[in-house]
Amino acid sequence: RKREIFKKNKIPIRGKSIAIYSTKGGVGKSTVAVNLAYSIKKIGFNTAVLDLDIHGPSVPRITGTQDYEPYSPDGKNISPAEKFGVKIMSIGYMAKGDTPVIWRGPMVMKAFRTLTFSTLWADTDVLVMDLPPGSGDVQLSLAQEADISGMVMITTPQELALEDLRRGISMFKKLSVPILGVIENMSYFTCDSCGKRHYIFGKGGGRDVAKSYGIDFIGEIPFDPDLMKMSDEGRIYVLEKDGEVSESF
Amino acid sequence: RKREIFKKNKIPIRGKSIAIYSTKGGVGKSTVAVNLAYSIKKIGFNTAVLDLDIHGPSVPRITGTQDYEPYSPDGKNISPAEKFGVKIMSIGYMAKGDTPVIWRGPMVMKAFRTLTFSTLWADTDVLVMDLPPGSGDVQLSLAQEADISGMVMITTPQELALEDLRRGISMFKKLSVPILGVIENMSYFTCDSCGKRHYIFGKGGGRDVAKSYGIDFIGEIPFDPDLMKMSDEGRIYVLEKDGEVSESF
Ligand SMILES: Nc1ncnc2c1ncn2[C@@H]1O[C@H](COP(=O)(O)OP(=O)(O)O)[C@@H](O)[C@H]1O
Ligand SMILES: Nc1ncnc2c1ncn2[C@@H]1O[C@H](COP(=O)(O)OP(=O)(O)O)[C@@H](O)[C@H]1O
Ligand SMILES: [Zn+2]
Repeated sequence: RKREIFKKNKIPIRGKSIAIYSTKGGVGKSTVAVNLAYSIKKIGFNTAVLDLDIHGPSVPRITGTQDYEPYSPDGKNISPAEKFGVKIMSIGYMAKGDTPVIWRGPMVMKAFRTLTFSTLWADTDVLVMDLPPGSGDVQLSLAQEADISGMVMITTPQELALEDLRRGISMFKKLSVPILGVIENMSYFTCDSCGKRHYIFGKGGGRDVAKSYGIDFIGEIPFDPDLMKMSDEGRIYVLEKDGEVSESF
Repeated sequence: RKREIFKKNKIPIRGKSIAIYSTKGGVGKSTVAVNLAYSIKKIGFNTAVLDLDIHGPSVPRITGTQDYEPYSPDGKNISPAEKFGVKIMSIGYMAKGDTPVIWRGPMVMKAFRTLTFSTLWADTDVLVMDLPPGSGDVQLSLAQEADISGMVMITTPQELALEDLRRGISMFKKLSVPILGVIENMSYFTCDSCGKRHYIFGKGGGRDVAKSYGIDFIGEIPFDPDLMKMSDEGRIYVLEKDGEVSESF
């Protein structure tokens, strides 16, 4: 098989691009992407978030920017939303409320290209990209067409998620995209009435898998119901609540 | 726009087919699909499970049938796995271990057709289909090409999942596929040391959305860490543990 050589296009940003990925859905990709971007902003970098979950865009709600109406200043490029200094782009701004995005592969690829290469990211130092679950059109187009700095893999500790983590790691190794590390999310839940720590999805799985593939284990993020509540309300957790979870971001 | 008339093909089963769906990943579709199928088997029907999550097949692990090697008795059809009397088919039997399934739309559609129409379901009364998250090729092909009895929508109670639930409901209404009802999963977690009930993903969201669309609310399934552990080990929860959660299945 002739190895297809794809021309990787540069994303119009000043600095680095990091894709937050997991083959499995519901492990916290969007939540981690948004809170990571604001944590990076807090230490002084210009950051932006790109929501590439075409069928299930959650970043508008998590950042409280659902009402943003994207516009084009020049008929070609798109102006991103902006909240507390972080630029944001998502298909969710074009398909509001309960409008489903029912697209097959070719349409999904067009949306990927427009959102990634035609958004006016300006002097963004770090672009955090929230990928959809699975290993289909968006993931392939990203690996083949975009010149990204690397992937961060998100997992929860249970074996069912680790099975998908292994699939994701071997996919991006095959596609020769650098993997920066693994983050384990929802590692444990602490009962607020008796203080017992519950490993509701098991314990230590993310660290073991990362080690077995020779990949950095970046860290654990505990389960905090406030993170879930504030995301539902469009409030940025790492900007409002200090403590163990914000530290881990 | 001419309304495309698709010829819906009959799935080669004796009885009904129910698709378990959620636009959002990680809400428990695979876990509910498997335990629902075994609950239906317990009351006397021949049941089968079809895992259509092409990129992240979890049903082989949940049922402990990862080692099954599918074969074709006639060069055209495929023999399903079988465990405790339930027939099972999944792409996971063809892509074992950490092998990622990196396919674009057209390949995904071929896999959907083969798994659905060429599996030897024999005298299956109820086929439970586990769908992937999102609203792309598999969901469209299922709605356009297969004559299914209806969809059951799975959600967790938080707004972020409810947003995707609304998208999913409006999608299948548009595609004129009957929606049988909504199940809310991971509704609450009970601390085993002090008995406090924690609504870790919020409360009552699934019932409200179902009501607002005029759809039946089928019920709530609490969060039980044993369900997570047993799924990881390939043990069927509703066959081994009695109690509130098995009752709700
Ligand atoms: N560490 C955490 N603690 C509590 N809730 C979390 C945590 N991480 C994610 N969540 C919640 O879990 C749900 C799934 O997260 P989400 O970011 O939507 O996952 P994904 O993008 O992988 O589908 C959301 O409701 C989110 O608020
Ligand atoms: N009611 C529940 N209680 C405890 N764990 C659950 C429950 N439902 C699902 N899980 C666990 O949550 C994770 C996600 O469920 P899964 O069935 O894989 O979701 P999906 O198919 O929607 O991605 C799995 O590890 C599963 O074992
Ligand atoms: Zn307690």
